Amino acid sequence: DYGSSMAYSYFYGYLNIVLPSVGDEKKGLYENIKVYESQNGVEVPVKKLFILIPTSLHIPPNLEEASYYWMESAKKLESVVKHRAGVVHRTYHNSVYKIHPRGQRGNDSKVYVITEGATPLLTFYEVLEHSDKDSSSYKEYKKEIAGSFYRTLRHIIRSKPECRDLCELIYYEDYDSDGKKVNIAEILLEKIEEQI
Amino acid sequence: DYGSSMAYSYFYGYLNIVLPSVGDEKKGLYENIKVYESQNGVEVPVKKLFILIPTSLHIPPNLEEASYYWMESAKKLESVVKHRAGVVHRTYHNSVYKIHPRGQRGNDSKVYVITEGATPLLTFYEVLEHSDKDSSSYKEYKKEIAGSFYRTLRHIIRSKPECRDLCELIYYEDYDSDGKKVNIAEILLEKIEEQI
Ligand SMILES: Nc1nc(=O)c2ncn([C@@H]3O[C@@H]4COP(=O)(O)O[C@H]5[C@@H](O)[C@H](n6cnc7c(N)ncnc76)O[C@@H]5COP(=O)(O)O[C@@H]3[C@@H]4O)c2[nH]1
Repeated sequence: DYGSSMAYSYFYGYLNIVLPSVGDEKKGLYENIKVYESQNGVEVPVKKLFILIPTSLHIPPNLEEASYYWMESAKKLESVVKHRAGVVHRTYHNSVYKIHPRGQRGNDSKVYVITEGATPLLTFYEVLEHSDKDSSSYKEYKKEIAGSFYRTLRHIIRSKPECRDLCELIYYEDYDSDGKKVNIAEILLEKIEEQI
Repeated sequence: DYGSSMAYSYFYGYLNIVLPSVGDEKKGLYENIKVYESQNGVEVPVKKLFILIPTSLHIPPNLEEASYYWMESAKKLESVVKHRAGVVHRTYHNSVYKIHPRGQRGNDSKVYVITEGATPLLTFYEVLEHSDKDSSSYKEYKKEIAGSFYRTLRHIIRSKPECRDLCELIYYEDYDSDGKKVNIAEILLEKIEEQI
């Protein structure tokens, strides 16, 4: 099923490349974050990649837009460079965001986090958009795909000792029970709170 | 089916991002190649991306290894930078290779080509390798996946006027009828000959 096969390709084609340290010159995520903290004089309280999995499958290009602008993109982590399938020096990098709690800027309480959306879901969303079918009939289907992607990815990650403490999956509904669009910055702050 | 869904995701998540020019500052592949030619004083006779689709699904990290070293990686094309699903400034680039016909270096006959393997197939190959099944029982299955990926991708590209003249799919068996590993440089040279 699509959700499940996307989870395998996301793990082997990406997470397995950016997360683990493998005992050679390539830094894993944890070490990459430590270097970032010291080079930029900041603190990243939870040294993991938070992966956003919305039931709508839609993730905006910049997460600022999904956070009522509580989030602001910061300088990125160092890229991982690796030859892959004939693309020489292919680069992979994770984004760093600052969260301004309650949207308040100009104070010292900003929280740094390494986070991004699960890109295969956005790509699949675009594939559905381009198929000539009525995209509202896909609402339930999209939620099933998101769910199966989430469960499969969670299963894969739990079975990989070198990756499981380096990422956190956030599976969420885009709209709350009052029909208001959720603020992913609030969700991330809660997750971070739980872990510090 | 897997081959077909991989082709849709490869098109919408990658080819549709790197190939077309869209009338804004982002250069499409054709313009990117023209800029490369003038900046490096070289000629790229066929201004397309050649995508390699082997029935084994296995593509080495650097294509030099699949060409009896007739091919040598050259400086890459300029990257396409685009925010995507929360990864800010995600980069995509195509690799340029020089082909030394008959493996002979030190003469003027090298041929420049933009080429790479179809990455989702390699990722899928790795997924199969990690599943605890006997990977030899997958040989026929892999060929079916490669075939369905090829046919679906060919169908998608033919329906996209802004992409179809910018890439060429090369679907091939890794070993010839004598059991000798094919030389992808020879295959590429033949394809280039046909078009100039
Ligand atoms: N040759 C090549 N160069 C690229 O830059 C590239 N980017 C994507 N692709 C292929 O296109 C298709 C769609 O990509 P998507 O982003 O939805 O999924 C990607 C994406 O969710 C994640 N991923 C891979 N590279 C990155 C990256 N640099 N940043 C974030 N996520 C990434 O892992 C999935 C599988 O990647 P690949 O298995 O390398 O092949 C992809 C895929 O088949 C590429 N292929």
